[in-house]
Amino acid sequence: MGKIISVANQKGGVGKTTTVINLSAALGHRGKRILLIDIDPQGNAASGLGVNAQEGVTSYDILINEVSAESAVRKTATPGVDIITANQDLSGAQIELVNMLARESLLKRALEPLRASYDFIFIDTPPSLGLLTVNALTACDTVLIPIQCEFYALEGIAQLMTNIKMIKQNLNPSLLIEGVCLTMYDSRTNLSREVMEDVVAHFKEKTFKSIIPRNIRLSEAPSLGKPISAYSPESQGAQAYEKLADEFLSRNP
Amino acid sequence: MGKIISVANQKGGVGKTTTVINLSAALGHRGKRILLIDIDPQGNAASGLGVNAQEGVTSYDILINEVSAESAVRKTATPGVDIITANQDLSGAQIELVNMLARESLLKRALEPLRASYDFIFIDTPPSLGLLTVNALTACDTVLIPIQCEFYALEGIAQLMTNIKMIKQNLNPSLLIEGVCLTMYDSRTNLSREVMEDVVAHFKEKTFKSIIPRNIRLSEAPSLGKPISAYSPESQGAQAYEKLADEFLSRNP
Ligand SMILES: Nc1ncnc2c1ncn2[C@@H]1O[C@H](COP(=O)(O)OP(=O)(O)OP(=O)(O)O)[C@@H](O)[C@H]1O
Ligand SMILES: Nc1ncnc2c1ncn2[C@@H]1O[C@H](COP(=O)(O)OP(=O)(O)OP(=O)(O)O)[C@@H](O)[C@H]1O
Ligand SMILES: [Mg+2]
Ligand SMILES: [Mg+2]
Repeated sequence: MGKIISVANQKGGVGKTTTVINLSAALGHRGKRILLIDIDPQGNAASGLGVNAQEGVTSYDILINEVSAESAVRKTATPGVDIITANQDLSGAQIELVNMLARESLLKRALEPLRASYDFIFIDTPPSLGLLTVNALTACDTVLIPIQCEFYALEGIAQLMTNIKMIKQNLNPSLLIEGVCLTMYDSRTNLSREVMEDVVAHFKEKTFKSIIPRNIRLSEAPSLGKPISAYSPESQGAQAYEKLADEFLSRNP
Repeated sequence: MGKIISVANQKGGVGKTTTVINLSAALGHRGKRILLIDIDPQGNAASGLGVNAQEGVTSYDILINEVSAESAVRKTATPGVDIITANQDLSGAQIELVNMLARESLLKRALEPLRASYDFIFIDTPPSLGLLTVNALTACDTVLIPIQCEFYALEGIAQLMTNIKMIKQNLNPSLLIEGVCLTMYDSRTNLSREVMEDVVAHFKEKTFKSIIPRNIRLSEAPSLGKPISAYSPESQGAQAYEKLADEFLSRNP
């Protein structure tokens, strides 16, 4: 049965989409069947995988129009990775969801029928703790938290953990932390090292040993609609996500 | 009469807070009276200026409890710069605002009495196009758009412009673009140059000539609660924000 994993952090620009895409691609290469579902109105996951989010059924249709998730699934050019895209229609969804019945668990009910077809289902979330991210944290088994090696990124962790606890108490009692992944690590700066030390001290063995370095190839790849493994497989960025995939699988045999 | 300027871009991590803080500080040094109001539940603006957002009246109280904005104003250690802080209380506000009367213009009405006391009032917004950012775009005279020199940052511009047009048509007919500011420019990469060329081609003279380079001092400064001008005045980051302040004032004599 497929495991559902949200990739979440309300701090903006910390590498949520980059991690979802490149971890999914690396797991796909290892023969795993992956579904990536995007519930961020920015819709970056689609363009990062070379898929046009302006056509076909999207996550908006699943949440608001109660269309089946199955009908929204699309293939990508990356072996083993399917996608459900998001686009700007979703930005009105935060308001539309407020008065819907059982609004926090719409995504959970929509994804249940898909679990059996995939090994892992990853949910890319927007940089907020609103109803879209609440839906993701209610639908998932675990949450993977990318943390950028910057000061402001540390500040947001307490808020994120409070919200995760609240979801666990009220909506999803079995919710666990999949792990914490350090991103955009710059070995030349003290700041990166200090953030890493703080994160490891706080999250201990939940912190993935694979650290994602700041690497220009990772920010170039989306402009070609390819994951890093297809764009620049020898780069430090690609190597780091390969290691992360191995470590992820060792935690999920 | 003070001019109200929102700093907005729904893409996360593009330098909204960094720009609000450092532009405000540079204008404060030039003798201008600045109010910075934070409506992002992450509350980064407060810590970047060394102010504790967990005490006192915050922007949540202004929006939801109809407390006067004046009672929320606090001094900072930076000459000429006052602040209204935000904290996690605001993350529930998106939902609380939905059913309030005239929910889009709560901030506008709250800030009117403060206009006369400041030369410029800057609003730091969260990375989303929800009701908090709608309140900012309804309250302001102009919007300053930081654009990170990255591929995903380009993708979000169309959505942002559509939303600005919608606000202009329905809520704030006099809304204008203050300007577009390129951030985290890395002169060693083609990507930065390509993004810059695209942005200049699209926004023309609205693009500020002062480009903010990627500079580690800018990401270190918040950990000491200081703007870059106080932390590392000789750094490239500080020089860039000084130039931006001069250019901003030449557009707002
Ligand atoms: N390790 C890295 N090295 C260099 N650039 C990176 C790295 N990871 C991500 N980036 C770039 O940094 C920017 C932010 O990353 P990304 O968009 O994945 O973050 P996000 O958390 O999904 O953002 P948002 O909060 O807006 O959804 C993107 O332009 C991306 O290409
Ligand atoms: N020019 C720069 N050079 C290096 N680092 C920068 C620069 N500008 C901002 N940063 C750092 O990049 C990160 C993102 O910047 P910032 O938090 O200001 O963006 P934001 O748009 O306000 O993010 P959010 O969308 O989460 O509100 C921060 O850690 C900040 O310190
Ligand atoms: Mg993203
Ligand atoms: Mg910010």
